[in-house]
Amino acid sequence: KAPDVVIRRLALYLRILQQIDDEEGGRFISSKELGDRAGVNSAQVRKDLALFGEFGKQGVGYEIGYLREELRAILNANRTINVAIVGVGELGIALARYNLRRFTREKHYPFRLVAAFDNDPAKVGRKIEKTVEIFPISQLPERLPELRIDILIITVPADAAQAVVDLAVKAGVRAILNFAPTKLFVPPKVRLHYSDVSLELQQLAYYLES
Amino acid sequence: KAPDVVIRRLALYLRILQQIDDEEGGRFISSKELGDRAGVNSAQVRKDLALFGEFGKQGVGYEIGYLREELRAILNANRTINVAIVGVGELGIALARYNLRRFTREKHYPFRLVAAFDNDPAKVGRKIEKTVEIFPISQLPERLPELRIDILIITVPADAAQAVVDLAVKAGVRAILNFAPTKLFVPPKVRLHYSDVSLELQQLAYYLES
Ligand SMILES: NC(=O)c1ccc[n+]([C@@H]2O[C@H](COP(=O)([O-])OP(=O)(O)OC[C@H]3O[C@@H](n4cnc5c(N)ncnc54)[C@H](O)[C@@H]3O)[C@@H](O)[C@H]2O)c1
Ligand SMILES: NC(=O)c1ccc[n+]([C@@H]2O[C@H](COP(=O)([O-])OP(=O)(O)OC[C@H]3O[C@@H](n4cnc5c(N)ncnc54)[C@H](O)[C@@H]3O)[C@@H](O)[C@H]2O)c1
Repeated sequence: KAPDVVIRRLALYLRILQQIDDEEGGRFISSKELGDRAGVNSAQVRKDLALFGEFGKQGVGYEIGYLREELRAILNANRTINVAIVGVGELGIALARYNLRRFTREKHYPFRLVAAFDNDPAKVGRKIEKTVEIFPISQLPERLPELRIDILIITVPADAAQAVVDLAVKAGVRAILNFAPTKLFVPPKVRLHYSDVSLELQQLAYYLES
Repeated sequence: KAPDVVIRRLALYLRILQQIDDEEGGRFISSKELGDRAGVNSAQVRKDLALFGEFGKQGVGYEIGYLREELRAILNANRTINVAIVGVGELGIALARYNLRRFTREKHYPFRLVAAFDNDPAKVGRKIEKTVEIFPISQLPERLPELRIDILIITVPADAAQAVVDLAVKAGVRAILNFAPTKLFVPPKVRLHYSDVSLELQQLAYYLES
């Protein structure tokens, strides 16, 4: 597997190629133009892509449709990825609606929300946007394999997050995106990413005049 | 200024020290224990902190209260940081409420939401949680210096984000946290961070079995 920073750039290149495709762009794109749109220098673009194969023609650039399909295959974006959310509070509900909206509107958006989980009896049994059922957290162990959930999004309070993650790992989850502002521990085979708003704000604060 | 990856870890160490303080922990902490809680090896902890000064005693560790205050000073977390949100939709409103809640409840949380901006006439003039006024986006140029806004959070649609950022940069903003899934361009003196949920999901997808 390639380093994470390379994968982050590939995901960016794919999004740019999908934006161009949707704008009915030209057939070819140079590493310079792709780089300019991604904020990456053209040599880096060529180096990143060369890790995965020979996609461009010298002096002509990359054929947009072809490169897009290749990147989709590399990033597993050429199939539907099932996602579930644990913790259907303020943030969970905003993310759930966002995912549902994008999946129905954009033909390239691969993430399908298939379930939600919560421990609040007042929420369990209801449906988000009349389509996605909120299951009790106690059912996570059987629902995860049954619904073939690929990625779990965690939007529970920080002090509940590790217990939820442990339950999900035992049920066989492979990838987690955590929003709770706390360090979580998972075994090496589980991929864990954070989206930590308060940590981002704290980092930005460092760059302000003291 | 230290590299971004170091600052990200310092922010993590600070949060851990604040959690210990709130739990009325012991007076000292070793680089090993701080490292274990942060998921970082102890040599890295010592190296990070040594960039900023001599904070620990050989064999004894770091005095929790002292190190916490030093990290707060380094990260500008020892003063209130004024934050504003542009785009008061699903995500903007969730983030606004979250910030207001943490600022009132936690004595260490330095981020105060002082304003919100939108271009929807139906939203302008209303108040979030009866306290934070939603100004028209056209007023950003004068409100930014007037309210001494340090950090701007961008939660507008992707195709509106660059224009909003250009307006904010002209008004003198120093730091931006962007949630719109698009690459933004700012001059070197403006610090720009992204929180891009769809990019995170795309990266996680790479690690699933093909
Ligand atoms: N709201 C935001 O904008 C925002 C921003 C950044 C980070 N966060 C983080 O995201 C998380 C969620 O925030 P929120 O504002 O949506 O909180 P919230 O209190 O509105 O929602 C939390 C939800 O999690 C559920 N829950 C609690 N414990 C659970 C458990 N053990 N199993 C299953 N469900 C459980 C609750 O019933 C509730 O529905 C928090 O960790 C918060 O720090 C939120
Ligand atoms: N909702 C989510 O959970 C979520 C998750 C990840 C990323 N995002 C991203 O965050 C952004 C906001 O998403 P949302 O779901 O809140 O959308 P939304 O449509 O609910 O809200 C967008 C808000 O921005 C305002 N707006 C539009 N153009 C503006 C302009 N030029 N100046 C000022 N205000 C303007 C609109 O009036 C609206 O209030 C989008 O870029 C989206 O891709 C959202």
